[in-house]
Amino acid sequence: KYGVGMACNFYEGYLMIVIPSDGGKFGGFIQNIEAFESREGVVVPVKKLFIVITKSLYSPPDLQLFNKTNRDDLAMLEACSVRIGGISKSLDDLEKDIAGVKNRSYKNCAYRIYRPSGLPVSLVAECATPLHTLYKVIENKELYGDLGEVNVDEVCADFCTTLKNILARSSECRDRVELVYYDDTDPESNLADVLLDRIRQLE
Amino acid sequence: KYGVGMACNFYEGYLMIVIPSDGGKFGGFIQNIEAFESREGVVVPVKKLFIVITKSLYSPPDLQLFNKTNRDDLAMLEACSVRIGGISKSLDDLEKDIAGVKNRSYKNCAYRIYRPSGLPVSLVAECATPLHTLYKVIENKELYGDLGEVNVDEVCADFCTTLKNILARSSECRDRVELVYYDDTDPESNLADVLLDRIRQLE
Ligand SMILES: Nc1nc(=O)c2ncn([C@@H]3O[C@@H]4COP(=O)(O)O[C@H]5[C@@H](O)[C@H](n6cnc7c(N)ncnc76)O[C@@H]5COP(=O)(O)O[C@@H]3[C@@H]4O)c2[nH]1
Repeated sequence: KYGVGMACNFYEGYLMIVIPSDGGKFGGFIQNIEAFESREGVVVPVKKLFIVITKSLYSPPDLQLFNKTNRDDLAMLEACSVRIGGISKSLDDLEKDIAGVKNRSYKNCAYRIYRPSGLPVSLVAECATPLHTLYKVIENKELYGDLGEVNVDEVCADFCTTLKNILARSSECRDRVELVYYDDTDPESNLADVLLDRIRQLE
Repeated sequence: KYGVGMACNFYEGYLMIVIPSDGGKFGGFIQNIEAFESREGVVVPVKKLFIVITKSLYSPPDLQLFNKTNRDDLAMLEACSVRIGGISKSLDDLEKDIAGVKNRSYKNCAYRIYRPSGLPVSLVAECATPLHTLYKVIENKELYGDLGEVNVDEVCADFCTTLKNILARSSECRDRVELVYYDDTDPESNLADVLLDRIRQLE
């Protein structure tokens, strides 16, 4: 039930805020990407939110930390830095009053994949934050005592399955979110290439 | 287990980010309040994060929506508006790279309580966001099917108990977070007064 609850909260408390238009100032995720495209003069071929789910559940602060060092024969990720002189170089953030927190800010991150041959490819990606938080909960077992006694694989499997089912039934978010599994424990696996493959399948 | 997981995620993914100093640019919650005090020329008598837990689990975007209309004989809440000309009139936000999201922004909201007699009292408060998200999940039962079949009172009770236990064991957050129960279904109960009473107990 832990994983099921995490998926419900992630959908209701995040995806349902950043993906659909709010009928007001926020035109929705796709419009947000289109504004980014015209502002930065780039093309985002697949306008979806790519959510990276790692095998270890560890999620680094910046996806470029998954790049293989000293391998310029491989594709690599680079974050579009978020703000230069007040202008967002990534997606615009969305500000909303939520549960007493005025102007809570939600922002997605645009990344560029540089390929050894071929033009760079842009996409919007991040890790599954609830799984990262779970990772930190597991790490902190002494604090949580037997609360920390979770079957991690079960929670993760429940989270992914539940999220897929909810997305399939959601008119607002169906086809807007792409779950990408990445085995970060496999030295041969390069996230940038995993993402490129998925983009090719979806284009 | 849903409520237990929610409390662990809330502590690990939020309280542990906004309360302690990060040993770097962010000096921690108390320092954040002190900077707010000197910037705005106000006093915050109790430097804790007040988390309001409502009976219905409903959490309005702005706590001032709990004020009783047409009752200027009662104390009332007003949010310190977040930004005027680029200067934060509430607490400064904290920006951190989290799980692939660059510069994710965390901000707490300062409120002022205006009393019919006596000077205004400032505090930092918000609702328990995970319970608000749960409220929305329950509302959306058709989407979640039998996932939405949660015993709400049980989840809420688990959340509060687990959070209290974690906070008691947490060196970083112990005594920094104050859980405040508010019966929003009782027309006689005024949140501003409930908060004032708690502040008096803690001063
Ligand atoms: N990538 C990403 N960017 C976001 O802005 C964001 N906001 C929420 N989430 C994830 O969605 C889900 C539902 O969020 P909710 O607000 O109910 O709980 C949140 C909320 O109660 C609290 N919290 C986190 N960030 C903030 C914040 N900035 N202000 C107030 N509360 C916060 O701590 C809980 C756990 O947060 P995360 O562990 O980061 O993941 C959340 C969660 O899995 C996000 N995920």
